[in-house]
Amino acid sequence: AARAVDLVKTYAAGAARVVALDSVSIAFPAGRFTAVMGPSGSGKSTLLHCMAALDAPTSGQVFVGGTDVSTLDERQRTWLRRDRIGFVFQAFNLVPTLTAEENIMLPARLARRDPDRRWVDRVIKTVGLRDRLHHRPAQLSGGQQQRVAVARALAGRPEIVFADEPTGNLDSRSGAEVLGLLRAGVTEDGASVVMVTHDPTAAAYADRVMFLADGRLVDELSDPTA
Amino acid sequence: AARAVDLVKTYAAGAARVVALDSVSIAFPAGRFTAVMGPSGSGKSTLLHCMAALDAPTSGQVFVGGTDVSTLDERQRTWLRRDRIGFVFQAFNLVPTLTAEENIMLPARLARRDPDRRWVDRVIKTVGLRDRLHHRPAQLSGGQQQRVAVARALAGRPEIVFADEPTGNLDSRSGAEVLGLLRAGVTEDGASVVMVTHDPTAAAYADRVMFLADGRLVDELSDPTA
Ligand SMILES: Nc1ncnc2c1ncn2[C@@H]1O[C@H](COP(=O)(O)OP(=O)(O)OP(=O)(O)O)[C@@H](O)[C@H]1O
Ligand SMILES: Nc1ncnc2c1ncn2[C@@H]1O[C@H](COP(=O)(O)OP(=O)(O)OP(=O)(O)O)[C@@H](O)[C@H]1O
Ligand SMILES: [Mg+2]
Ligand SMILES: [Mg+2]
Repeated sequence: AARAVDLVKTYAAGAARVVALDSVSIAFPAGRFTAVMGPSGSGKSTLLHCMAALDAPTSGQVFVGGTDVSTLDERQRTWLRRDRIGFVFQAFNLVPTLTAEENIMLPARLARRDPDRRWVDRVIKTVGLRDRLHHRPAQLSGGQQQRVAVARALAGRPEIVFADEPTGNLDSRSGAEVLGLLRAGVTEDGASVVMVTHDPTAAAYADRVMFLADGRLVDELSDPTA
Repeated sequence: AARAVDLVKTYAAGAARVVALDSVSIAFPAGRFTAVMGPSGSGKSTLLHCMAALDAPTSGQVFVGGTDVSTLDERQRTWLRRDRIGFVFQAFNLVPTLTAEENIMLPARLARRDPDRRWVDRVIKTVGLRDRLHHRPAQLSGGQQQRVAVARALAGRPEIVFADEPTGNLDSRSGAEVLGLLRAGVTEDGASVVMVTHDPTAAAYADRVMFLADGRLVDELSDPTA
């Protein structure tokens, strides 16, 4: 579904140069649930942002569904992100002036797509947001905001879901609901899921776990059990 | 060190009324490490914000170090928050235009206090931020931002530390460093720590765990082990 070849991402921060990704080659198979783990600062969010065409690599290539992302112009890249990819941000990135429901429906509205209302209702009900739909983000708890971010990424039933630590602010029960939904996307729709997590219990929902350290792929584990 | 008596907090959100805290009476003993757990949306952040005088309750009383917080004027409340309380926010609340180091030192500078530089250096070293001090928040990973928020709360060696899910974005090793620092504050300084967490492993560092559900105190556990 998506892969990276010799991916490098460096930043200049004042006098220092930070190598966030140090030549990473990684393949995320279609219709599979892959977890990515590693220490804080090891490059996980950077990897996800490059894979989802939210950020341009310093060098190397990113392929989404066979397409080299660097060959797309800005309009095609926007369409890719809105139509084929769902992204759960580590910091949620909700629109403060919109309600939870408006936030959840926004990508589909921007893409002028009619979302499957029954699926959207199922997502909203499963993550427990039905009586918070008219709240704005500032009127929601941290975990409720996180669940809005998850629902927004899943509402359009995208081919690929990138989820950056989607259960970090959730108790074990709400977390299990979110992970169950991600799993359902794979099992029922054949979606591909790439999830960054620090929680081994969450990683256990994946088919495979990839480990990053210091911007490099250092290990891999198939069929993990917590 | 701090306690609440019949604490009530309600919000009006459009036509609906949300009862975030439903008459909570709770005591956080001085020199103790107390954890607060409960489902997402159960009122934990609301409780911490009321206890730290960051938010005014709808009814009920909050005492910090024996002082009824509602009897303080705005200047005294500001002094209380800056000088005697350290707060780690669930969403970090870092100043985007300041570096990590400036963010960490800000409360002490605002209070015109000279922080104990050896302690600050120990905190910075323990949470692993020594080579990120001149980065601004946007140049930091999610977990690095969280560690800046932790260091900022601890830098002034406050009497009471309120920490709202301080390890949610951290791998187990960085998380253990943060929890070890919180524990050290209690053991070495006699500080009082109140920590909200969803992680039972983190709660195991506490002397006692209080459980919230639907804005009410529902259970308590002494000497928890994971
Ligand atoms: N300004 C507001 N207006 C309306 N409702 C609010 C407001 N702020 C918070 N709430 C509601 O109050 C309840 C408690 O919120 P709180 O942030 O204390 O939960 P929490 O236990 O910290 O949850 P989490 O674990 O998700 O962080 C939630 O149901 C939330 O929707
Ligand atoms: N704009 C930037 N300028 C300089 N360095 C940056 C910038 N953005 C990120 N970094 C650095 O790149 C490294 C990787 O960051 P990234 O956000 O990918 O880590 P992460 O694995 O997601 O960590 P976490 O688990 O804490 O979220 C970090 O060390 C961070 O400090
Ligand atoms: Mg990250
Ligand atoms: Mg909270």
